[in-house]
Amino acid sequence: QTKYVSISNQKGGVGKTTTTINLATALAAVGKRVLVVDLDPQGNASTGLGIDRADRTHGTYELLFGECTVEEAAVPSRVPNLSVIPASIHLSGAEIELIDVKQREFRLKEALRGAENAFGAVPGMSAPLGAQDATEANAGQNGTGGQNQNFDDAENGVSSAAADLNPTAADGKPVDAATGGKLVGVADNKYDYVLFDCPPSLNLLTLNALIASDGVLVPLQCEFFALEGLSHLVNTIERVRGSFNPDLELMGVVLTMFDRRNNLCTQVAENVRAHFGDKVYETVIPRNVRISEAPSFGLPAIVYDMKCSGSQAYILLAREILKRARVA
Amino acid sequence: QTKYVSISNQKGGVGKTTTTINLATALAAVGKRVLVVDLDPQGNASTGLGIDRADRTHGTYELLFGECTVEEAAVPSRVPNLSVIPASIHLSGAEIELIDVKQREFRLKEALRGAENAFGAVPGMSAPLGAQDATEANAGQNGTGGQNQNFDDAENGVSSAAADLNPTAADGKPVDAATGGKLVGVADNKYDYVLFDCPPSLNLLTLNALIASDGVLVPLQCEFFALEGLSHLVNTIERVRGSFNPDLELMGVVLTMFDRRNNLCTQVAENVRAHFGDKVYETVIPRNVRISEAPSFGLPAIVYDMKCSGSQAYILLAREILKRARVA
Ligand SMILES: Nc1ncnc2c1ncn2[C@@H]1O[C@H](COP(=O)(O)OP(=O)(O)OP(=O)(O)O)[C@@H](O)[C@H]1O
Ligand SMILES: Nc1ncnc2c1ncn2[C@@H]1O[C@H](COP(=O)(O)OP(=O)(O)OP(=O)(O)O)[C@@H](O)[C@H]1O
Ligand SMILES: [Mg+2]
Ligand SMILES: [Mg+2]
Repeated sequence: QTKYVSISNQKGGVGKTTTTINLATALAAVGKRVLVVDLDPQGNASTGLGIDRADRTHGTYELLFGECTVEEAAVPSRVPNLSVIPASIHLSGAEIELIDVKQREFRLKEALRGAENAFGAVPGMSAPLGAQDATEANAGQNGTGGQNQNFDDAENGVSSAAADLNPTAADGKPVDAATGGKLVGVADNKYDYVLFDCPPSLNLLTLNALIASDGVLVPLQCEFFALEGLSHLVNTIERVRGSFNPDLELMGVVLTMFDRRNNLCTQVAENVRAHFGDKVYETVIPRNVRISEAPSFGLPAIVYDMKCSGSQAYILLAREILKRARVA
Repeated sequence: QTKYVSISNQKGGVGKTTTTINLATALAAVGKRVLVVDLDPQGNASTGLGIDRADRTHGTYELLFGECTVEEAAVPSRVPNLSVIPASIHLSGAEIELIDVKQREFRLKEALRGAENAFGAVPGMSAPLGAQDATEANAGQNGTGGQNQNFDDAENGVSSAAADLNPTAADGKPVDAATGGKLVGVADNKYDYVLFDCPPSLNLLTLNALIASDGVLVPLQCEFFALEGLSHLVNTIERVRGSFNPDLELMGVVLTMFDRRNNLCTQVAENVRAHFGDKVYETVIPRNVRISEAPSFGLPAIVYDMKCSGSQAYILLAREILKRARVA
């Protein structure tokens, strides 16, 4: 079962992209199939994973607007088992352009997890052929139990009706009856982990990621301003869980750029552990200049300098996350 | 003449708020009357200047929606000559709420610089009484020359018609004929400098600041990802100058969190100076832990520890900015 994780914090510069890149690499290194989705118009995750600007024509923006499938958008990185759906500057216009699109908060979930998984039966949106079976299997998993039966009947009704109607594009691929765009493939069961690198704000792109996710990983710089924003982020996660995505949980908080010589860092770390208990990972990422050098070579720090303290910390973090997942 | 400056960079965590707070304090310390406008829903600038949460009920959000005047929103800080228009969490909803408001990009300029200065004659929006004379005087300054004459006639027509219509609120203050909100006062000639602390994105709030500004000051962290976003920011400034605000200029780039022991820092600094020449301030802000400690006491670093290297650098930066302004 694919695990979808948002790496999010509206405070800027706390290590979201660095955590996404290096955690993804460490998970891929132990054989997990990983997809990174770059939701930040700055495209730092795409750059840090070595994706050329020329290879970003089908990326997150196009995926959100149904202009390409997951397969077409996912670009292999230099790291085996790790692919990226890159971000281009078009993404900075997505928020405004999505304003009058129906179900605009669910676009990402729908694109990655299939229309029927995003918000049940959506009139006019046909499920990818063969996905009906998956829906039956998932019925119990969504946690809504009996109510799902009605959904499934309606869903099957919609799907079979739409299947007759289903136009095919010139290349023979089925297209989405509602938008006429390419019928998006799904990421389910193709990847073990899908990581969303979120922009530094709680906007529609971040909301799309939170709705598509099972968990949120929060990188937290050990500084006063970063601490100030944490309660607002946690409130937002609660609200998303309440009205859009009942499965969403706070997976954990990872302390980043930690400098043990600095009193403020130690104070902030103690404060966070006091409030969040074991939601704070034991692994702490130290401030380490090799980490900030790696992106200029288009390499994750783990590849650029595996032995440095920063890389070792991200490897330990991956191990801690996998251990917690097994126990859960 | 009041100088309006946006402190902006869509890259997160590069020192925008820290630069706004400390530059404002240094300018206030030499007798300039300064207003800081906090445009970031995180409200870091408000916190860093010691504004209690309870004192943020009339702030930037209310100003944008015409619910209060500049005088009502501006709160004195602990620093003499320095006031703040604080940010509350409501601001995170402003972007979506402003979507269908006419001239939504000009709301801030209008609120601070008066309706007639924002975008000439706006049907239904009455100029504050007595401002007509200022419009005559400004006619030549807007650089549009002859065309302004027509504007002025239309403007005067609108103003005098609106003046008769002008309803007054219960407290006798004139209200805005279009929105029925309080007629906003203006910041012109009440302050020498107005500094906008922008959020880490190029959204509608930042756009409002860029349109209300005469110049943009860009804090730049000497890291690879920060460098990557610079060209996009510069393009955005050009576009705003082209279609909304012909006076907008790139005032300068200030290198922040500089660590001379770190090769990457030195490389990025050389790269930026090679591209931007003397647009890069000579003053460089060093990484200095006292700077990051100050906000937890609600004090600017300059007040918290005047002698530390970070504070001294911000004092030098203020001096360099004032010197450049005199020469210009
Ligand atoms: N542990 C670390 N040690 C040293 N430098 C680091 C570390 N983690 C991140 N950095 C550097 O700090 C800067 C900010 O990190 P990063 O860009 O990952 O944060 P972010 O939260 O993604 O920022 P944004 O809010 O702009 O998306 C980058 O230049 C990065 O290289
Ligand atoms: N010169 C410096 N030396 C040490 N720490 C600094 C320095 N300048 C800023 N900081 C710290 O770095 C962090 C980021 O700075 P700041 O919050 O001012 O950046 P920002 O660009 O406003 O961030 P955001 O994008 O979230 O608005 C803060 O915790 C701040 O205290
Ligand atoms: Mg990032
Ligand atoms: Mg800030």
